[in-house]
Amino acid sequence: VLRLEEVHKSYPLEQEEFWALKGVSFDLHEGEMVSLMGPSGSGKTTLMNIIGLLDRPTEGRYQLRGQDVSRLSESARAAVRNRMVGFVFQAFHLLPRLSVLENVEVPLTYAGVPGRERRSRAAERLEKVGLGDKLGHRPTQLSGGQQQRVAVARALALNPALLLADEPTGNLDTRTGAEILDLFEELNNEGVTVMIVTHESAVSERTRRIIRLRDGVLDSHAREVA
Amino acid sequence: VLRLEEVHKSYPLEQEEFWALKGVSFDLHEGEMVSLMGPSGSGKTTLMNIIGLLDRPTEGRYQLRGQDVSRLSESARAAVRNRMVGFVFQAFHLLPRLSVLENVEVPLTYAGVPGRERRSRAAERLEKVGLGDKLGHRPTQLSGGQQQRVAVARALALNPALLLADEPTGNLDTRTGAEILDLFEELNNEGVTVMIVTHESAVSERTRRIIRLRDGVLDSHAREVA
Ligand SMILES: Nc1ncnc2c1ncn2[C@@H]1O[C@H](COP(=O)(O)OP(=O)(O)OP(=O)(O)O)[C@@H](O)[C@H]1O
Ligand SMILES: Nc1ncnc2c1ncn2[C@@H]1O[C@H](COP(=O)(O)OP(=O)(O)OP(=O)(O)O)[C@@H](O)[C@H]1O
Ligand SMILES: [Mg+2]
Ligand SMILES: [Mg+2]
Repeated sequence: VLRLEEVHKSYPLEQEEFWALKGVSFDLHEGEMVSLMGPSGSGKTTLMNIIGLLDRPTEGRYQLRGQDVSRLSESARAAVRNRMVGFVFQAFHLLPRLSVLENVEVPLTYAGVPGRERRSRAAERLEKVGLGDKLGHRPTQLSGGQQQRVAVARALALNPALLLADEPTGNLDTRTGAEILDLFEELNNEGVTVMIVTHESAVSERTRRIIRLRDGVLDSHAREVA
Repeated sequence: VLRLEEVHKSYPLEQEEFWALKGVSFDLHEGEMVSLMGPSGSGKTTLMNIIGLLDRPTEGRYQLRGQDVSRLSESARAAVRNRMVGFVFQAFHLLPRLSVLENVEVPLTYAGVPGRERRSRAAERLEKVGLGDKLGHRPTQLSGGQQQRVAVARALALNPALLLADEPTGNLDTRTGAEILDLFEELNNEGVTVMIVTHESAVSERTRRIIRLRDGVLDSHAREVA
């Protein structure tokens, strides 16, 4: 479903560029569920942002379902992304002035889903992550792990074809984290392609393939196909 | 070093109060290193905020080194806290417009430490968490785990007597997380009292005692003294 070829990404800094990705190439197949692991600072979020069309490669090519998306404009990328991608951000990025329910409704609103259906779909996602009793709360009235779960619910709102989750269980106890993984597996069984950044073996052991990054390049001999 | 007696905490909600803590009592001894575990939403951050004098109990008593601090004013609490407590927040709370180095300097500035010493102490803390090469960066130019480590460095800036860390390794790969734990152990060996909220056994296995919370009360039969 997606192919990266020699993807590089640099960030401009005051005196020099910092190369966060230095030539990453791999394929992801439709319906796969993979983990992305690697040390802090190795480039995982940077790579996920490119795959999720939140950012563009500095060099190299990215094809999504056969379409070269490497050099699309911001609005063109947004159109593809809103249709196809659900993203659970490492920093959640919830809107503080909206309720939990309204936060999950946002992607549905953009997609033109009518009010009543939007509310019921959002409420159903939130129940799936165990937050059915917090619908009216503001994000600041929730625990860290509850905010993380709202971010998961929002990523699932539009039934994405590609689910990208950046450390989705980092703030969750083992059991709640396992419930989120159950949910991801359920979606994967329905055909959703899933990529999870994680540092927890409890998560990576539940995926079929582990892609490892180190200092902006793939650690290819560490790649395991379970 | 600290004693909680029947501590309760409620948050006001639109129609009713929500009791996040419903009668928590325990002692922490000078120089102990303990884990605080429990399901997402069970009240761990709420409890840590009270212990760290960022918040007050709604009912019950909290004594810190023999002094009843349960009903102190905000400024009195701040005075004790700035002197004694280092806090690693679950959401980091870094100041986005200051550099990494300046962020770690903040507590030193409040304590009146002169400029040159402040900078060198802050730089030394950042080197200890592996970020010596990122001193001039803004927090938004760092990875999630790097931001987490800046929060750790800042908590250590003033050589606190009590170190409270809320999920300090949630965004760190196993090895970097272990390095942060080494640092905490080193401080504990020097006499610092340490309390760590965690959901990872790799962390809790390195502490001598695990305090478990469930729905705002202690799960006392689950208390292990290793
Ligand atoms: N400002 C608030 N207003 C209302 N309810 C709140 C507020 N802050 C927290 N809560 C609720 O209090 C309970 C405990 O929250 P707390 O943040 O202490 O949990 P936690 O154990 O740290 O969870 P996590 O492991 O997910 O971080 C949760 O149910 C949460 O929704
Ligand atoms: N806007 C930016 N400007 C400069 N450097 C950046 C920027 N964003 C990220 N970086 C750097 O790029 C590198 C990779 O960052 P990235 O966030 O992709 O890492 P990561 O693997 O997700 O780490 P973590 O596991 O800690 O979340 C890091 O060294 C980081 O400091
Ligand atoms: Mg990251
Ligand atoms: Mg918490």
